[in-house]
Amino acid sequence: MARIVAIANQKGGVGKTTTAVNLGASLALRGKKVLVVDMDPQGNTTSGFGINKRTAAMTMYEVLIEDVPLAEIVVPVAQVQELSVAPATIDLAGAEVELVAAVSRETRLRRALQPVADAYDFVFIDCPPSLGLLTVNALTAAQGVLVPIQCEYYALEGVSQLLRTIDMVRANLNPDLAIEGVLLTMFDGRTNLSIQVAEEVKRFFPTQVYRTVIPRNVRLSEAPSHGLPVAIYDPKSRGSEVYAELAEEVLARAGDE
Amino acid sequence: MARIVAIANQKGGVGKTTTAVNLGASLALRGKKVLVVDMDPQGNTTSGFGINKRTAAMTMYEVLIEDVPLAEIVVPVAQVQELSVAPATIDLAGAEVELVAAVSRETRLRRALQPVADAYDFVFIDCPPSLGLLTVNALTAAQGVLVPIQCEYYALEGVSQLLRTIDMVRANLNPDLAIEGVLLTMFDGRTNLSIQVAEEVKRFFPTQVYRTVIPRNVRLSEAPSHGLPVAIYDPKSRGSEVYAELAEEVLARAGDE
Ligand SMILES: Nc1ncnc2c1ncn2[C@@H]1O[C@H](COP(=O)(O)OP(=O)(O)OP(=O)(O)O)[C@@H](O)[C@H]1O
Ligand SMILES: Nc1ncnc2c1ncn2[C@@H]1O[C@H](COP(=O)(O)OP(=O)(O)OP(=O)(O)O)[C@@H](O)[C@H]1O
Ligand SMILES: [Mg+2]
Ligand SMILES: [Mg+2]
Repeated sequence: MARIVAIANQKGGVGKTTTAVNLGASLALRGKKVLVVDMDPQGNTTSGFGINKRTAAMTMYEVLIEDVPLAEIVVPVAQVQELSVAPATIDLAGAEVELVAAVSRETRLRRALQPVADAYDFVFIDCPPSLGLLTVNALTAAQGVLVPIQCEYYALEGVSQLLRTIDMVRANLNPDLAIEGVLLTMFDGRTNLSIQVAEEVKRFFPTQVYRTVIPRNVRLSEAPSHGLPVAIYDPKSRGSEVYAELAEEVLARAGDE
Repeated sequence: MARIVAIANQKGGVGKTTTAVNLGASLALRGKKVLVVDMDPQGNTTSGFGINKRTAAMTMYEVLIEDVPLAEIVVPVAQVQELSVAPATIDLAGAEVELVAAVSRETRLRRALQPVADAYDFVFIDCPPSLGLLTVNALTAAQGVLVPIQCEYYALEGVSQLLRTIDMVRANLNPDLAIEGVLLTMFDGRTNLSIQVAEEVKRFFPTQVYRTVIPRNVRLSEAPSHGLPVAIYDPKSRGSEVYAELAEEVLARAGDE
């Protein structure tokens, strides 16, 4: 049975997509079967893997609203064996509104994943920067939540809101939901701010912060313009190394090497 | 009559709040009367001005849902004369859901601003990273949209979605809505990526990109942890200088020096 992990934080620009793409790719390069589900209407994960949104016939919108089986929209990622993506386009923004009045609106993604999950070792769900129905669907479908936190002041503010939402989902929709881990991102050791925020996050989550800290690394922001995970775009870069380290740590936590 | 400007981009972490806080403060320091409205449930603008969200009795939630007059929630910013803020807390996230079924749900903010707008020269509205009802309210209330665009690949992707939403609002809700300007943010001249993205944005918006480009500057990310705009936190910093330059440019475009 796959480990289903939602990558969520309503604060914008903290590295959710970058983590979904690069952690997914690093685990696939280690032989794990990985599916990444794009639940953000911006579709950054979809283009981060080089998939042309204009040619994608069916996407997550059709899965959530028209009950198209997830298996029918999954696309393999050309450059990385064992890695697939369930793409999203702007149409998904419509789903957020249409779901409000729909029956069992919070469990659509969970039901869509059930028939396919066993085909994978890991399923990662990239969430949009909000706590609306798309993110609630992801939290309801997942067993764990990976929370990227940028080492910046504003990023600290949103954490308690996110935890309240996780608690609400656990109490009403998904009793198994747990924090998979907290990932410090865009860490810049030269600034006091980064160091202070990292310390504060470690105090707040004493056991859940990954040892692997993602530094600011320009290769990570260049890779998406080539439609490639950083491990393929520039395997020797710090960005590639550190997501490989994170993959090892995620495997170790899952009791698997 | 105030110039009402929404600061919007659904891509997360591009500098919307940083621009609302620092452009607002820079204009107020030049003697303009400025109101900044926080329409993001994260409340980063509210805390960026040092306002304690736990003690704020009434906020934007009460204005939009309970018709409390905006004047009753406006709070002066202690360190900058002529600068006030309409605060937001996480309660505002509830408004997004409650507005869906409400009467004239898109024009609540416009009607709330009408009685107070004449007291100011500029009103800036900080938007959340989404194109939902809170952002639509801001676009319906505004005459112009200031679009911060981070000099990163993913930030380019969302621009056409944002323009489509602006067109939709102009066609159905607010015929006067125009692009106030496009602001390049977090520019790092040492990377090709920044230079390429900036060139592309200038090609896409030949006449609307501000000459002032905001560089990456650590003082800008430190200032919020002190609850101060950068012009007060570190007036000699590059971050402070560049938002002062932007204020001059905004005034020149408004035909006013
Ligand atoms: N460690 C890093 N070093 C340098 N740049 C990074 C790093 N991580 C992410 N980025 C860049 O920062 C920007 C924000 O990251 P990303 O888009 O992954 O965040 P997000 O949380 O998914 O944003 P959103 O909230 O809009 O979905 C992107 O342009 C990305 O390329
Ligand atoms: N020019 C800059 N140089 C360095 N850091 C910056 C700059 N502009 C913004 N920041 C920092 O980058 C982060 C993102 O900026 P900000 O929060 O203003 O973006 P936003 O678009 O309002 O995000 P959201 O989409 O979550 O509302 C913040 O931590 C901020 O302090
Ligand atoms: Mg993203
Ligand atoms: Mg913001």
